[in-house]
Amino acid sequence: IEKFKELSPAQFFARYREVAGFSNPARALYQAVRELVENSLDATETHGILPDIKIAIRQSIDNPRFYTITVEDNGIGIQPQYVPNAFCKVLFSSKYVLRQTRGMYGLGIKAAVLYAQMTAGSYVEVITSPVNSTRIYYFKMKIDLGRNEPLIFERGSWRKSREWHGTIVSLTLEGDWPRAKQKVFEYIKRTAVITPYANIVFVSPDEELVFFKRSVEKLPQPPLEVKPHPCGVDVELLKEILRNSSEPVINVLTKSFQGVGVRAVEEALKIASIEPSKPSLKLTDQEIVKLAAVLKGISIDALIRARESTRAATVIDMLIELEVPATKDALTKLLNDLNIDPLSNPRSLSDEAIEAIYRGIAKLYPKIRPPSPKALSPLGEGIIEAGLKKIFNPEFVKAISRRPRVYQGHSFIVEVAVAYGGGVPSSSEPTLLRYANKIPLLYDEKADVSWKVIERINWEQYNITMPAPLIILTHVCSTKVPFKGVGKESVADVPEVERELSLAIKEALRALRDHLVRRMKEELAKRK
Amino acid sequence: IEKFKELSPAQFFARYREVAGFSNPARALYQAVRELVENSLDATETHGILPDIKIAIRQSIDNPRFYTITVEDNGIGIQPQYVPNAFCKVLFSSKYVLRQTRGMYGLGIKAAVLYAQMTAGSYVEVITSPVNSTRIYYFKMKIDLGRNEPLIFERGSWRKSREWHGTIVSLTLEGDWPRAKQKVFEYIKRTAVITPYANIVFVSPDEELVFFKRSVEKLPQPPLEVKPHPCGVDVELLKEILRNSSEPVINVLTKSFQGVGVRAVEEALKIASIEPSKPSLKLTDQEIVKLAAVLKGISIDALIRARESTRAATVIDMLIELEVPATKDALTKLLNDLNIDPLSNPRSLSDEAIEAIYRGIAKLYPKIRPPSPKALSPLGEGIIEAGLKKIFNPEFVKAISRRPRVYQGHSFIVEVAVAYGGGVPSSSEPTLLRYANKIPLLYDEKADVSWKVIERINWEQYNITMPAPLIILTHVCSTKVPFKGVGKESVADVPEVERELSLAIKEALRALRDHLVRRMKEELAKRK
Ligand SMILES: Nc1ncnc2c1ncn2[C@@H]1O[C@H](COP(=O)(O)OP(=O)(O)OP(=O)(O)O)[C@@H](O)[C@H]1O
Ligand SMILES: Nc1ncnc2c1ncn2[C@@H]1O[C@H](COP(=O)(O)OP(=O)(O)OP(=O)(O)O)[C@@H](O)[C@H]1O
Ligand SMILES: [Mg+2]
Ligand SMILES: [Mg+2]
Repeated sequence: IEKFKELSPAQFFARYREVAGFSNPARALYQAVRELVENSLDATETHGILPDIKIAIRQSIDNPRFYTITVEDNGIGIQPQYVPNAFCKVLFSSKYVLRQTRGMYGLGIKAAVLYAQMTAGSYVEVITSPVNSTRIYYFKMKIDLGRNEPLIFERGSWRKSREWHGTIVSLTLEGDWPRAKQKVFEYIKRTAVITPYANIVFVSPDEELVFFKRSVEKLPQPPLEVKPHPCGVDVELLKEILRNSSEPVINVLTKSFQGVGVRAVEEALKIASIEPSKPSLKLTDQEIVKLAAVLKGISIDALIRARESTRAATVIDMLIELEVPATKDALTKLLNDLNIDPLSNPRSLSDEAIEAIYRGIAKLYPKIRPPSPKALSPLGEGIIEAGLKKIFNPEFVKAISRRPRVYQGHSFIVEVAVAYGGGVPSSSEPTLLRYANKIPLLYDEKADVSWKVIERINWEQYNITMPAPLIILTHVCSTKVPFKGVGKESVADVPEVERELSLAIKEALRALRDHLVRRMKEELAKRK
Repeated sequence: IEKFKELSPAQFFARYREVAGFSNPARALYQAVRELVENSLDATETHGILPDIKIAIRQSIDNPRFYTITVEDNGIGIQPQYVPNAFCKVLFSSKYVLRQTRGMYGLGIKAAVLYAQMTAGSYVEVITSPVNSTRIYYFKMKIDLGRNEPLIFERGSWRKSREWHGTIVSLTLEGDWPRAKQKVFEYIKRTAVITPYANIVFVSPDEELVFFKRSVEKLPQPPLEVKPHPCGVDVELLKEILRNSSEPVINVLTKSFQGVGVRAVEEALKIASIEPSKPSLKLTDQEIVKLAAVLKGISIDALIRARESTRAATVIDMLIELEVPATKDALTKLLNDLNIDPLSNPRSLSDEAIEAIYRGIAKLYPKIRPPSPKALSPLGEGIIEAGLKKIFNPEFVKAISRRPRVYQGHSFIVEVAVAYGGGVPSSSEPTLLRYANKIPLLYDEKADVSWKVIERINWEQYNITMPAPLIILTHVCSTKVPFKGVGKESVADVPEVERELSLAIKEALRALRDHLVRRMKEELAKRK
């Protein structure tokens, strides 16, 4: 007979630490360094502070299996009343808001603390001083696994004697520096390359010191919290927004979302057959499902899927089945204007026809503005090209930073770059450098959506023959990067993101092709 | 200023559904089918019932984006008092015990219910009748995300009119059958191939019916729950075991672990300098850390790591640094007996020397029996070879089922097979068929530890030249498979598991090489 039981989030991630990236001592050492560094960069850059980050890994003298990792930053610090939960309560975070940060899960530092506790029985020590505080605070803690609560063993505070704000975090855990070394150095270097405004110092267990000195005094525009975008919003989020208020639904929707004015909301409610003055919490489940579909609008991906999966025998019936907000006559006219026979078989629609229908239909939906980019903080073509030139000294480099798009209510920007020739080493497949929310991703390359896109590329189409000296850099930044796992090593193939990566990479490769063609003509001209 | 917040496990996995495998409609449809089928196989096979599983996916008539998945089994059913939490409380499970099952996280069905709720606003419907019950129970439910609690909308029960036990689960969600089709069929087929004792019926949205008929009437031995094995046990688990009792620590340890008798526990306590009669809950943190290290013993992997990361200048000092439980004289004698100079540089130790030292040191640790295989349920060489012959009709097939090993207190068995020639298609890299706890893994192949091992193989050493008609099947079964993510698509490179896979694959490839060499000789002989 089966024994049923519940686990706390702390017990769950302690037991299944591999899903958070702590699968072996080398990987755990790497992951713990990442979690601390990513928290420090969030605490500085996101708040308009030029980052000064110090990272030290020391091997324990009495037991060489154990390493002590200490990371110090000059960030905004943490208010003392939040420190215990921030470091010792799993699924507790200040980054659950819609704003691009490296952190997102409320798990990172806790997963490292759990691993340290389990392998070395050790405590996490935190020294922090918030920006506007006159005091410095000290905590020595562990996680109570069963309750998912902090256990505080020591605490103290004292007045600041000098102008300092920031945080120092220290943990001791079982690691494997020889096997982690190459990845840790690569991670820090690839981080420094795209954060030229940061000072990063790293001292290794072999007592090597590496100093990435700030080469740029100007911070990028920090991202700002925004409201969700209605496109792709899910039923549960919409419910949560609506059920909290007895105000008329038209008011609640207008102030809860970005990108929609009163007229667009009115239109959406009309299509969903909902009375605008109806109190928000009185909406029925069916009305909410209908409203979510209308707000979501139609995406080109949904049209493509409909072409393949519809049971309708004609294009006009396929559109009706998709519940496009228009009369049959209006849709028939739209199709006729596009020279598409409404009674033709949906399977016969070309991709161009789908795009044309998409643009036509989009006009029928409520006017929803594109997502605001202010929650995002892309790298920018300048930083990407400068970084690639610095490391590789290529003959050609081209970065593309796309416009903001939306998936599931989250705005995102895709940036890519290609570097070719010069100091770039030749290889049988392109060297892929992946980033997500400015974090370098070093593992699980072939499981990543960027690789899925690259695998499909027909290199001949771009005048490239493998082996070739080709580097492709990809950066996906979003208010929610759809990582495949909480260890943040690869990005999932969400259709909208995959599509943007594909368009961006092809755009960059076309620029490379033009360069290669031009260079070939110049060489031919020289020989004559 | 940062806004701190806590998420419930339901809110967390709803928000970050990609980490559970629900990254796009096609993938979500696949994952939901998996979660239901894996629960049904656990409810039958694990309990000595020959499985009859029926799977139906129907496309919704009014909205072709939505699909209703229904899975029925003849398993042990679920007692009504547990149904609401089993289906609607994230991190609630009957499989948190040490016994091989497909399920392990207490998340699977809930992740599918969350996705269904978010995309279609739908309910999960469950009909179940436990084996020994006279009634059938019905529930229609949703998950309260904020509280991580079930919301029951309808419930009922009635007397059974015929002899039936089992469970029927139905959910409606946004899917994409055309893009999921190939993977869903492959998943069901690869499941059927290794469960020849199961009847599996599948009806697709295109109304194709596939019937995998039972070809074997005998079930494999069901796995039985065991106690943890002390090798690799972590500090937190040891604490949990010890802090619950005021009995003498020698008693608590002997009855809480498998593989250790009173003498072995006495010896371990002596090495850790702990009084055997000391009340278990009085052990200090330092004593528990020391005890965990002694119970863990020394693994060959730890010795290899020590060789690379030790600060000791001599082999004898490296062993002392590892806290091997013996005097300096005893260790010096051990090394001299192995013809290893105790004062030599650790870096100069060959792999064979490491192995010899390992075997010598293992004798110094308490006698701990190898893990019991009764918690495991391997496929067995017979089923694997029969399955490969059936699908591929190869010229050569060889399966290897290794002995049980341990990592982090969990027993595991690695099974591999190679199939070559005959009907096997030729390709530039081997075709890899991965399984874990009898679940076929279809995604993230290159991120899997099996691929990491295969990538390092020098094919020439086995008389194989690529492209070749070669299939490699791997199966890792354990009381805890170290998956990389809760979507269960790839296995993490835990050192002990990676090592076993490497040894097993090489063993199978040597058998293939012998076959190829023999065949080549026969061909040469024929020509003479
Ligand atoms: N160095 C730091 N400076 C300021 N705040 C910090 C620092 N480190 C952690 N925090 C705070 O602690 C919280 C929890 O950190 P944690 O790493 O567990 O989660 P996260 O960063 O929010 O998300 P993720 O799990 O993706 O890393 C953060 O949200 C942040 O508010
Ligand atoms: N068809 C079924 N028959 C009997 N019990 C079931 C069935 N489906 C689910 N259960 C019960 O519900 C529990 C929760 O299922 P769920 O899939 O969420 O988690 P799990 O199978 O334990 O782990 P995992 O998340 O790895 O799938 C199971 O542990 C099992 O006890
Ligand atoms: Mg973090
Ligand atoms: Mg399950």
